[in-house]
Amino acid sequence: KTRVIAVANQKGGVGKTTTAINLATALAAVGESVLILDIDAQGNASTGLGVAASSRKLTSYDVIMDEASLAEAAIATRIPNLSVIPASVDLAGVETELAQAVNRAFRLRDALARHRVDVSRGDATHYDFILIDCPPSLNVVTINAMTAADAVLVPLQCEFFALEGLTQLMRTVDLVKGSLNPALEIQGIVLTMYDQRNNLSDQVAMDVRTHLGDKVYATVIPRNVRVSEAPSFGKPALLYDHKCSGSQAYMRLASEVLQRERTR
Amino acid sequence: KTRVIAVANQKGGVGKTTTAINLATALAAVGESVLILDIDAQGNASTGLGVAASSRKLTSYDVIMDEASLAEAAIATRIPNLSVIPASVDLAGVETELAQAVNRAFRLRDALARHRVDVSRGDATHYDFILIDCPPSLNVVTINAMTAADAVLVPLQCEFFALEGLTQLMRTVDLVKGSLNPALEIQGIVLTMYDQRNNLSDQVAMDVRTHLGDKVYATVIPRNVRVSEAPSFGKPALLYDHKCSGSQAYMRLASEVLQRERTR
Ligand SMILES: Nc1ncnc2c1ncn2[C@@H]1O[C@H](COP(=O)(O)OP(=O)(O)OP(=O)(O)O)[C@@H](O)[C@H]1O
Ligand SMILES: Nc1ncnc2c1ncn2[C@@H]1O[C@H](COP(=O)(O)OP(=O)(O)OP(=O)(O)O)[C@@H](O)[C@H]1O
Ligand SMILES: [Mg+2]
Ligand SMILES: [Mg+2]
Repeated sequence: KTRVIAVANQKGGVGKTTTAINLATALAAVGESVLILDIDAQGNASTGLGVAASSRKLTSYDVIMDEASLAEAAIATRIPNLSVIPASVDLAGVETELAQAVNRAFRLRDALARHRVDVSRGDATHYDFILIDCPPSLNVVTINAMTAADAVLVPLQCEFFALEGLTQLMRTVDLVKGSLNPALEIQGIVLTMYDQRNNLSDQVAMDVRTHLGDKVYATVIPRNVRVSEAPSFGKPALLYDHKCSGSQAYMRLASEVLQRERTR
Repeated sequence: KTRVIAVANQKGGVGKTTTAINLATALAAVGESVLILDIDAQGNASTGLGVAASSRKLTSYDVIMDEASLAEAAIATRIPNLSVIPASVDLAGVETELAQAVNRAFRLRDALARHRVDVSRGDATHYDFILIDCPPSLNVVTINAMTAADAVLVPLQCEFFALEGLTQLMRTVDLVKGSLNPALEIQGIVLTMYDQRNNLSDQVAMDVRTHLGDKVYATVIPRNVRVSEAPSFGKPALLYDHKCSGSQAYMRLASEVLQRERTR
């Protein structure tokens, strides 16, 4: 069975894209078959995986607007076991375009349901994991991801403003769970850009663990410049520099995610 | 005359809120009368100025939905010459609520026009500057800010992904200028979170100056942990630690902004 995880947080710049790319690569490296669905109009996950804007024929916009299937839109990356459905700037218009549509929250869920049928007929590739990289907002595109997902993985930057948004995010997850997707759960919260040189990181980490307990992964992603250099080469950190502290942390996160999936 | 500046960039976490709060405080410190309009549902600018969520009676949501005037919603901060109109989580619903409204892009512009009339009658405070802190998206709320503003100030984090979004942002500014607000211009681009220890910051800074020339401020805001600690005390960095490198940079940015305004 495919496990669908939405990587979401409406606070900007907390490491959603970086986590989606590097967690997906780490899972693929240990033999899981993975698809990244980039639904952010910025298209950072697509670029970070080496898919230039000019080469994006079918995109997640076409999938959401029901003009392409997942199988048609998915393209290979240079990483074995990892495919991506790139984003498009047209995603910025989805909120207005779907304003009248009755099933506006279910477009992605329905596309994934059709994909499961295609797989069962042998017309499409099975994925063990589908990671959805969300934009920094709680708009209809992110709601589509939460409605289609089995679980939400929340990257949380070790900064004060990032803490402030957590309550609003949790409330939105509860709303989606209550009305659109009763099976939705929190896969976990991963602390990102942790800087042991500064107290603020420690305070935020302690605060989050006190409130959310074992929902917070043991793995903490350190601030590591190699991680932010990698996308300019169109590569995940794991390919750019697998020995750096950031890459090592994402490998640990992957094994923790797999551990949680096994003991679910 | 009031100068209205939208602080905008759809890339998340680039320093929009931090720039709005600290530039506003620096302008207020040199005697300019300033209002910050927080239109991001996250409400980080409101919190960073010490306005707790529980004490926000009238908000920018009420102003956009035409239920309160600017004068009614503005409240004082602990900083002389600086007022704020706080945000509300209800802002997240504006896109859907205004989907049918004919004048959906002009709500803020019209509210500011009414404020000018109130000021001329002596019923409201005149502001030299109004800074609008925008959410990380190009939705109807940000379009409202660009339609109401005289100019856009763009914080740009010295990171690869931040560069990628610049073209889309510039295209949006041109679209707004072409149809909704012909007077709109770019006030300037400020490089933020510059870290001289890492090459990436230098490369991004050089790249941006090559493409955008003197649209980029000479002042560069360094990465400085004191800047990110300040909001947890409800204070701008200038109040929390006026000697730190971040605060000094924002004072320099304020004098550069004033210089540009004088020679416009
Ligand atoms: N562990 C890390 N160490 C250093 N830099 C990092 C790390 N994680 C992410 N970054 C950098 O921080 C910036 C923000 O990260 P990223 O773009 O992944 O966040 P995001 O939540 O996807 O942003 P948005 O809200 O715009 O979608 C990027 O420039 C990225 O390269
Ligand atoms: N010069 C700086 N040095 C260190 N940290 C900074 C600096 N500027 C901003 N920060 C921190 O970086 C994070 C992102 O900044 P900020 O929240 O201002 O960005 P934003 O663009 O408003 O984010 P969003 O897209 O979510 O609205 C915050 O935690 C902030 O405290
Ligand atoms: Mg992202
Ligand atoms: Mg902000």
